[in-house]
Amino acid sequence: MGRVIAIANQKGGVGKTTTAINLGAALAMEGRTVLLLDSDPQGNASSGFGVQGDGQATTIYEVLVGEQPMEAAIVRGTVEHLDVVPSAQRLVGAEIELTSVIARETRLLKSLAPIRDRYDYVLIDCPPSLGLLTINALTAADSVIIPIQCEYYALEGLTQLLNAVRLVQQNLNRDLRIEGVLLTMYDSRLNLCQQVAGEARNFFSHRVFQTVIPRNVRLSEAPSFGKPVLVYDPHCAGSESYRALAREVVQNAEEG
Amino acid sequence: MGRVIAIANQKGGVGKTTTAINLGAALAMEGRTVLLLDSDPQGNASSGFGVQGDGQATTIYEVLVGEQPMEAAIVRGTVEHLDVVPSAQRLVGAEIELTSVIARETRLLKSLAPIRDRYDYVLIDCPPSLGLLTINALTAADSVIIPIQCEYYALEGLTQLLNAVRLVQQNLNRDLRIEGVLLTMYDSRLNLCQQVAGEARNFFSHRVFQTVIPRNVRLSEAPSFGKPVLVYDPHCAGSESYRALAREVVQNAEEG
Ligand SMILES: Nc1ncnc2c1ncn2[C@@H]1O[C@H](COP(=O)(O)OP(=O)(O)OP(=O)(O)O)[C@@H](O)[C@H]1O
Ligand SMILES: Nc1ncnc2c1ncn2[C@@H]1O[C@H](COP(=O)(O)OP(=O)(O)OP(=O)(O)O)[C@@H](O)[C@H]1O
Ligand SMILES: [Mg+2]
Ligand SMILES: [Mg+2]
Repeated sequence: MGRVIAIANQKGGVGKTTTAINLGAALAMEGRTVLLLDSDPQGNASSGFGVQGDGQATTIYEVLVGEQPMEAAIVRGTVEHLDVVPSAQRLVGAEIELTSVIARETRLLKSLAPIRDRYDYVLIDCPPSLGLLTINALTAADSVIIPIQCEYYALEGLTQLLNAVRLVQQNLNRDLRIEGVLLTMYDSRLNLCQQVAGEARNFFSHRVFQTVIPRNVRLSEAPSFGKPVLVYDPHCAGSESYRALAREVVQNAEEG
Repeated sequence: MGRVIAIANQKGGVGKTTTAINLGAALAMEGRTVLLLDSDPQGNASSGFGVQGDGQATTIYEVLVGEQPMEAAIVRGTVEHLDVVPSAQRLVGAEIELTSVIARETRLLKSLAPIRDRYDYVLIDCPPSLGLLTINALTAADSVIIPIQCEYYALEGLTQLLNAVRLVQQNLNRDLRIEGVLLTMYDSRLNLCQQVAGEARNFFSHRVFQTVIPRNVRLSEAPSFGKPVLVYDPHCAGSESYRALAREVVQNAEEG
């Protein structure tokens, strides 16, 4: 029974895509089957696996707006056991195009239903906004991972995100849970990082992942080779931390 | 005659808000009059000046959606010669609410017209998306500053952004120009940074600002005190670089 996890935060540049790609790769390299859904018009999760959606006939855009079957958009990723549903630039129009469609918030949920059980995990990379693409992801998901950078603005946006999660729980997806809050780009030498991490643990307590992702330049180099960091440099700090995160996610799933 | 400059890039976390706040402060500290317009629902530019929009009766939301006069939303900033039009969380609904409104792309242009000449510069901080809030900013602006982080994903999103700028030039604002591309969070020790900076200069040539903003932790500490870095730590590398940027912007304006 596939677990669907959305990776969301409307604050930009906090490591959503980096987490989707590398958590996905770590789970796949441990033998789980993974589907990575790129629902960000920027298409960074697609290109992080060397997949270019713009040239593809069926992408997440055709599935959400054109009601194509999700199956038709699936592409094999460069990592075994991992498939990708790519995004494309044309997805940028979806927010406006979906506005007046009936049941616009459940398009993703419905299109995912026929195929979700083929995978152990479905990860959905979200754009940096709380618009219809992110709402669709939260409606389709069992749980949500919230990456936060250890910076001041990161804490500011959390109330808005939690409000959006609560609205989805009350109106669209009663069972949506918070899988965890993930501290990213952590630099232990910086006071600001330690302060923000402390406040996040006060605010969220046990829902903050034990695993903390350090700032590690290999993570930002890997996408230019179209590979997850676990393939680009398997023994760097970035790879170690995403493997640890994968173990934590699997353990949470098994403890239910 | 006020120059209106939008600060836009749909890629998240590239330094849009940090540039809006600190370029604004640097211009004001050199005696120019500045209006900072926060059109991001996250409200980071507002809180970077210690202004909380949520409790305010009139914010950018009431101006864009409720057709209130811009004048009613203006708040004095903590820096002399600098006023702020704050955002509020409720702005997150504006993208959907504006979709079916007549002339939805020119709401900001029209509300800015009565007051723009009171300021030498109007800076508009944009959210990380190419939706109606950013389109409104590009339609109201004389020029746009494009901050880019020296990372791989930064180059990927540029074509999408340039397409959006071209569409606005062709349909809504013929005179919109690119004020410049600003390299941010530059760390000269990293190969990736040097590579991306080189590619940006190839792609944009003379339109890349001479000034490069270094990665500097003081820039990320300042917002937690509700102050621009030029007030928080006037002699750090971050302050120096934003003062240099202000001089470059003023020089460009005077050379026309
Ligand atoms: N732990 C890390 N250490 C160093 N660099 C990182 C780390 N995580 C992410 N990055 C880099 O920081 C930038 C932002 O990360 P990423 O694109 O994953 O964030 P995002 O939240 O998906 O952004 P957006 O809001 O635009 O979708 C990228 O250039 C990425 O390569
Ligand atoms: N030159 C810099 N050196 C170090 N930190 C920086 C620098 N510029 C910005 N930051 C920090 O990086 C983070 C992202 O910057 P900022 O919020 O300005 O980007 P943004 O493009 O406005 O993000 P969003 O897309 O969410 O609106 C912030 O926490 C900020 O304090
Ligand atoms: Mg992303
Ligand atoms: Mg911002």
